[in-house]
Amino acid sequence: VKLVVAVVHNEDAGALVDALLEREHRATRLHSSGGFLKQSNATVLVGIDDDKVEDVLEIIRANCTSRTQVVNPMPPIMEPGEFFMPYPLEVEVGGATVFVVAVERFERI
Amino acid sequence: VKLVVAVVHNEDAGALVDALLEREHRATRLHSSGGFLKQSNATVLVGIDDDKVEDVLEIIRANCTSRTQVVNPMPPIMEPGEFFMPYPLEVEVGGATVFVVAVERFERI
Amino acid sequence: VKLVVAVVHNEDAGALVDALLEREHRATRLHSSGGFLKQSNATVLVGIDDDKVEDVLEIIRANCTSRTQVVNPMPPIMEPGEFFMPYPLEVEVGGATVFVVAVERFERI
Ligand SMILES: Nc1ncnc2c1ncn2[C@@H]1O[C@@H]2COP(=O)(O)O[C@H]3[C@@H](O)[C@H](n4cnc5c(N)ncnc54)O[C@@H]3COP(=O)(O)O[C@H]2[C@H]1O
Ligand SMILES: Nc1ncnc2c1ncn2[C@@H]1O[C@@H]2COP(=O)(O)O[C@H]3[C@@H](O)[C@H](n4cnc5c(N)ncnc54)O[C@@H]3COP(=O)(O)O[C@H]2[C@H]1O
Ligand SMILES: Nc1ncnc2c1ncn2[C@@H]1O[C@@H]2COP(=O)(O)O[C@H]3[C@@H](O)[C@H](n4cnc5c(N)ncnc54)O[C@@H]3COP(=O)(O)O[C@H]2[C@H]1O
Repeated sequence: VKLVVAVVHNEDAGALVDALLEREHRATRLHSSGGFLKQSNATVLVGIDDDKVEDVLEIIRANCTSRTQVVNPMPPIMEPGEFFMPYPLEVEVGGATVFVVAVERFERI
Repeated sequence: VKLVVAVVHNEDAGALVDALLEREHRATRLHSSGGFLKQSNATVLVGIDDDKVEDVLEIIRANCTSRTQVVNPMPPIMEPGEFFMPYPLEVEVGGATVFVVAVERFERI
Repeated sequence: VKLVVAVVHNEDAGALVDALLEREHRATRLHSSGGFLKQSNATVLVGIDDDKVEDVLEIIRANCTSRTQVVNPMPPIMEPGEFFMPYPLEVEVGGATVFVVAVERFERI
């Protein structure tokens, strides 16, 4: 058994979980937030048989797309009278960041 | 050291954590939700010595019970004038889904 | 690749994540709560190359400090007329509890 830990966009998490269920996988969703953008995202746990890793990665690729997120940079600490014109920054955020971890023991109680 | 990752019912999580503490285990609780029922549940992390796995699984078995959850199925997309009588569905939800993962390095800072 | 799972104080989590980003590490933050004190804390996931484990542990040591938390013990179940004078308890909470787990496969999608 492997545990797939996938950090995905909030907007993709629902479709991803439903697509996994259609292919008879089970999933658990956790609220999380990104270190850099400090925006809410989703961490999805999927426990699967060893031979299903490729299948799950394909489902993630099909349901999680990268996109550009516009962020307003935080104003730096300024002197009085200084003027800061924030130019919105475009940050490219990937579709998913995926870690596959070996499970030594799996139990359904 | 092993990291036990247990997805359990919200109603069982408090008693489970207290039972683990009584046996000198430490635990951390995360809010999560089920992929299928989309209802809130709990994911509990328990870092333990290798020889305590059986002990922790016994504590989970003693504190987490399976139950039947009644769910109202989502109405399908319907033609105007069609009538949909949702029959509540009974879904059997297990007491706990448990993954035991090997920890290469453990530090208390 | 290794996945570092660090349970830290809420007050340290922001500074920790920013310090990790400065050293070109990426991180995801999850809301969690402690089993014993039942107070909110933070679980930070950091996926890194194998040779960066020592670097990340140093950053955690530099940004997460242990502290004494004052807790009011829960009153025991009492007979009518009994008087319970809670003496605040001091509990020493460490800076971080860190698990390093091997990642079999890592994908950015
Ligand atoms: N130090 C840095 N310098 C410059 N740009 C940076 C950066 N850290 C992140 N970014 C950029 O910002 C995007 C959002 O990162 P965030 O940390 O909010 O949200 C991240 C984070 O929650 C998670 N993540 C990515 N890599 C991770 C890792 N190695 N460990 C843990 N979580 C990771 O996945 C989300 C999306 O990551 P993704 O790489 O696709 O997209 C990242 C990346 O393009
Ligand atoms: N391999 C795995 N990886 C990650 N998380 C896992 C997992 N197996 C179970 N879980 C987690 O544990 C909860 C209870 O699962 P259980 O299998 O006992 O009880 C399940 C099962 O009896 C049923 N079920 C789940 N997925 C199904 C599917 N694709 N088809 C039919 N029934 C399903 O609905 C109950 C509630 O499922 P829900 O998803 O809401 O909530 C799940 C999910 O959060
Ligand atoms: N092996 C492990 N597996 C999973 N999570 C772990 C863990 N060890 C620590 N944690 C997490 O880290 C937090 C801080 O733990 P620490 O041991 O520094 O500081 C602890 C410790 O000094 C004390 N404590 C915890 N459990 C105890 C017990 N059974 N008996 C006596 N003192 C306890 O209370 C402090 C706060 O504990 P709390 O549970 O609220 O919060 C814990 C818990 O969320």
